[in-house]
Amino acid sequence: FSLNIMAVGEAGLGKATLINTLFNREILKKEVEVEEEQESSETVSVKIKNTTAEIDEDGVKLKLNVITAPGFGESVNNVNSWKIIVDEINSRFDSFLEAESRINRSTVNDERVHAFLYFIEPTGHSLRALDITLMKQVHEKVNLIPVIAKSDTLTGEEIAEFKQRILEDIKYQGIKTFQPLDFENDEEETVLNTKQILSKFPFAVVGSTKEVETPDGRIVRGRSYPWGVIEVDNEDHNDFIKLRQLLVRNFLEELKEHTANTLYENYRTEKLNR
Amino acid sequence: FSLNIMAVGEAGLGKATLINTLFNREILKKEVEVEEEQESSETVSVKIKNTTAEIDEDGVKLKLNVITAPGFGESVNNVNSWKIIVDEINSRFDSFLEAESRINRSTVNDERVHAFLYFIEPTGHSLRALDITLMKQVHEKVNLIPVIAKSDTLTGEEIAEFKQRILEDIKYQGIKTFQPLDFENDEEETVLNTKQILSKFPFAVVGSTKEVETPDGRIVRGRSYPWGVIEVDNEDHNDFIKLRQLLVRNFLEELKEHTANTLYENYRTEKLNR
Ligand SMILES: Nc1nc2c(ncn2[C@@H]2O[C@H](COP(=O)(O)OP(=O)(O)O)[C@@H](O)[C@H]2O)c(=O)[nH]1
Ligand SMILES: Nc1nc2c(ncn2[C@@H]2O[C@H](COP(=O)(O)OP(=O)(O)O)[C@@H](O)[C@H]2O)c(=O)[nH]1
Repeated sequence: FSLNIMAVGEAGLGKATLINTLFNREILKKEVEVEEEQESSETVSVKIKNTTAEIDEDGVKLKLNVITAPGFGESVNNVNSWKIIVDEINSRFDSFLEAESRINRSTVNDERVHAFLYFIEPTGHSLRALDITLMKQVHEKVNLIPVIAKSDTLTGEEIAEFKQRILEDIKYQGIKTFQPLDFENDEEETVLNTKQILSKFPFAVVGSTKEVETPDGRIVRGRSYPWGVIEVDNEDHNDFIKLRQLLVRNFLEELKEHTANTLYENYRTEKLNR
Repeated sequence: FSLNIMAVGEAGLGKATLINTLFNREILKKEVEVEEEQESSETVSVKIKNTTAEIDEDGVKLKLNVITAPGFGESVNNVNSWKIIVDEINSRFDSFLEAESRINRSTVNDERVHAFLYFIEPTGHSLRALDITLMKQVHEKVNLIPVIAKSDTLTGEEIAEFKQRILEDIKYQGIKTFQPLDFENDEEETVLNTKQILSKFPFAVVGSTKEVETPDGRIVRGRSYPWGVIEVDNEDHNDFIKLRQLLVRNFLEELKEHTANTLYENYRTEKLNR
């Protein structure tokens, strides 16, 4: 079992923290301090970083690859920051295409991106130009799952308005996000669960691997502020549980199948036709 | 009495809210929704907007001008977004220079920027390339007061680390921020107060004009979350009170004098020498 997740968004949106929270392990280190000199340069180059971890999910061993793009969105001029990301997605399709066409195919390693988490800054307003540019460049190559990062910045009311606005932007821009499709064939309970998950799109998430004590004495994963404790695993506080269900529990197979049967096949057809 | 404040930073950092909170009045409206089409264009133009309000501060009438720059930092390519802001500062110096050299000077209107609030995104990491670029362009023309926006995103520990990192960046980049200077001549209590204010630089602020009820039944200005209520005017929750003291109460005269006697004079000398 393998899972390749790409996590993209500007620095400081809690990407490393969220990945570690999803698998409850220190997989990604907090970003290394940016060089003082590089900070003021107008173009910060985007790098691709691949981090591997062996995860135990309910007794099943999962080989997890997390692909990140430090530097994305950090320049004064970000016009090309999406290219490096698209190149990475394409090169993983190319490796698979090449391996698939060999005579001996017994050890084809699937490194294609199965899920693409895009982190939206919690401005409370609407999507930004770079968000739209990036998502339009990748949505036909990956299962795109936009999330509202650090959603504890927003009140319940602000989250509802922001989600509404984001969905309108996504529709207007023709951006395709991952839709779990085949639930018409499932049992009623699964259909209801899937509908509940979908109703929370785009997920407003909070991440933390720290254990803190709530005012009523429970020990939970969360963030402790002078005015209260936000709990990661509390569905009244944020949509983390829903994201974990989508990504790791209920739709892992569907994400991989959609990548293999549709996204990759479309890429392959288009490439071989050129 | 007049006060001209420029408030700059990317969209959604709570600038409008903070200005309204500082004067407890709806001075700035929440940003008009950005046109759907403009959102995806790669260059969003920066506009300058001037909003005027008559404020009653302890029985003293204050004519407040708030200058904002919607569009700043919103493009994919922000290489020129600071130019419009610098041009605005310069043109206000030029108007004063021109008015000052007229024969009839009885009605010189002081429209020079007395304070420049720069809003830093609460990433928790460090200053970004655009932050540094902008601040270096304006710090010798205005009293620069950087603030950490929406600081309720950060825990107490994260705020301390972030402030430290920002101060290091500011020092390394040679960025000059407003330093209240003449307190050696003041009484001991004022000196202590000024030192306390300075020790909180850069201020980590939260804004809200909404009245909400705390768990222990008090009605306060703040933001109500499922996990607690953050209070704007509570110094254990954020530095808003300190910012208000700096900007509106204790240093209003010093901000204006420093603009008139130093920043403007330097500009004038340099301009007349060309
Ligand atoms: N408010 C808030 N802060 C968070 C959250 N997740 C992470 N952070 C903090 O944000 C900062 C940056 O997190 P990091 O995971 O390094 O972000 P990255 O640069 O996107 O990988 C750290 O101080 C984290 O503790 C969250 O859900 N809410
Ligand atoms: N978490 C948090 N949100 C804030 C704060 N101030 C304003 N907001 C919210 O942030 C969003 C954008 O605020 P606005 O003042 O329009 O930001 P501007 O675009 O910078 O002028 C709104 O939903 C505000 O309610 C704050 O101090 N903390």
